Amino acid sequence: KRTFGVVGLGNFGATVANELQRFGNHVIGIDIAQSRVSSHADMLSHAMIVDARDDVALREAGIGDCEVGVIAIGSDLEASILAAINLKLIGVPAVWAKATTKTHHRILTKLGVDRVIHPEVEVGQHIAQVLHNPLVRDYVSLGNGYHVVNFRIPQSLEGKRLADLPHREKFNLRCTGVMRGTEFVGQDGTECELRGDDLLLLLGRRSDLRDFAASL
Amino acid sequence: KRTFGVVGLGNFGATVANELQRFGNHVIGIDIAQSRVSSHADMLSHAMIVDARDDVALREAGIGDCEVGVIAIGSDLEASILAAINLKLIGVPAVWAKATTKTHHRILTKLGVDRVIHPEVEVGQHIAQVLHNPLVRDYVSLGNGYHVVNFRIPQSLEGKRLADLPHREKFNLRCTGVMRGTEFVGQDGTECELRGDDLLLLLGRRSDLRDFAASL
Ligand SMILES: Nc1ncnc2c1ncn2[C@@H]1O[C@H](COP(=O)(O)OP(=O)(O)OP(=O)(O)O)[C@@H](O)[C@H]1O
Ligand SMILES: Nc1ncnc2c1ncn2[C@@H]1O[C@H](COP(=O)(O)OP(=O)(O)OP(=O)(O)O)[C@@H](O)[C@H]1O
Repeated sequence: KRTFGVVGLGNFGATVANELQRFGNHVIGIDIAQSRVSSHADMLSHAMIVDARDDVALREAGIGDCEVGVIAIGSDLEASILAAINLKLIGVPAVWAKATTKTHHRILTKLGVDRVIHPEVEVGQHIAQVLHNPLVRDYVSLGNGYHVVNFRIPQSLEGKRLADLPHREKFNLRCTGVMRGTEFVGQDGTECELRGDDLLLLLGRRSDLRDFAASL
Repeated sequence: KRTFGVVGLGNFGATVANELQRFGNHVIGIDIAQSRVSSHADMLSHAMIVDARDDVALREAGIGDCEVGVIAIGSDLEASILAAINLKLIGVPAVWAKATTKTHHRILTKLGVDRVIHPEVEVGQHIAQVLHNPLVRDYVSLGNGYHVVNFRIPQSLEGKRLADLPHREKFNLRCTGVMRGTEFVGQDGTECELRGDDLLLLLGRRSDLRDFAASL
């Protein structure tokens, strides 16, 4: 069983803490506010009232035993920064933290935080992409310049064969799957006639995916 | 060119507005705070100081011409709710809004908001998943109970052939791709020897993916 520490039990921190606990991990959640701690006392292995600016209190809370510490303090920049310094000080092997601004991000990185998270920015980018192209249901970046996109089938393509789509020749995309409900009904190389509610999974470079989407 | 309205230019709203503008759309951004509006005046088609609780001012800002209005006011519940009522009132066809709490979510849904977004909760769930299983680089839900997961190759699988992995028989998973750098080097049915930095793309049900990940 692995041990995780979450510093700050706002929306982000509480979600991380509860989910990790639900997956079967040992979670220590701390917050300066009594109300936050009480509302998590039943859910987490340990929920304690601690000021993250106090490294002694953090140690006493057992944060030093955590393999990863997640700092989830958004609006108090000083508290977030001190928490990062303290977690590194007490020897937590990996520290992740959420940041509110680019400056906040830079400071945390300089302090050795291993991963900085911007929930509003990341979700904002996602929402803008989905609004911009309503045929894009969802997508994931593979980290190598390639993405997998879950496209809706536009009316213009209903009834068309997958083999007749221009995604390969014109856009260098690979169809890694077509799903109909929970059935896998096709991929590049197989016979497949597209229907209205199918999910079309395409793999390719961002710019090619965007050009393909624009052509639909 | 499509027109979008963004009400509230905090981290989330500003990201949505700037990205949509960058993609070539016409964006009207409004905020009650002068500083937010000035910092966006150069970037957006229109950036205006408006109190979203004032439906007349919203109309004058041109929000009635938007195909989608995004409400990005987090902490002021009353302003967010009034903004939602106003956008429906002035006839914006689709209204999306970010919410901070479950109650906020319920109220917005009751008011006819088409999509409610919780950036901190959505990213929190994602972070918890990636922390829980470090072999999971990233994943996307397909909406039908199936997911596509981007797995790292654990040391125990280096040098193994894709065909020898138990993902198909034991876990009902489909390998839709193996990427090495920017090269697509395999998928179920092809000869492929796995190397350390490969990206393994697996498609399957959430529980099966979790069991497979746990077995690694
Ligand atoms: N010094 C501190 N020590 C411990 N916890 C703290 C400290 N300062 C703030 N917190 C807690 O961190 C939590 C999150 O902080 P805050 O509300 O500022 O961030 P947020 O970015 O708005 O949160 P979220 O968006 O995740 O809801 C709060 O519950 C708050 O009580
Ligand atoms: N009545 C209003 N009319 C227009 N804009 C408003 C109104 N009330 C608040 N705003 C603006 O909405 C923006 C975002 O609000 P707020 O900071 O409360 O949310 P947030 O959830 O913390 O934002 P984010 O997380 O996106 O940075 C702010 O720039 C604020 O000025």
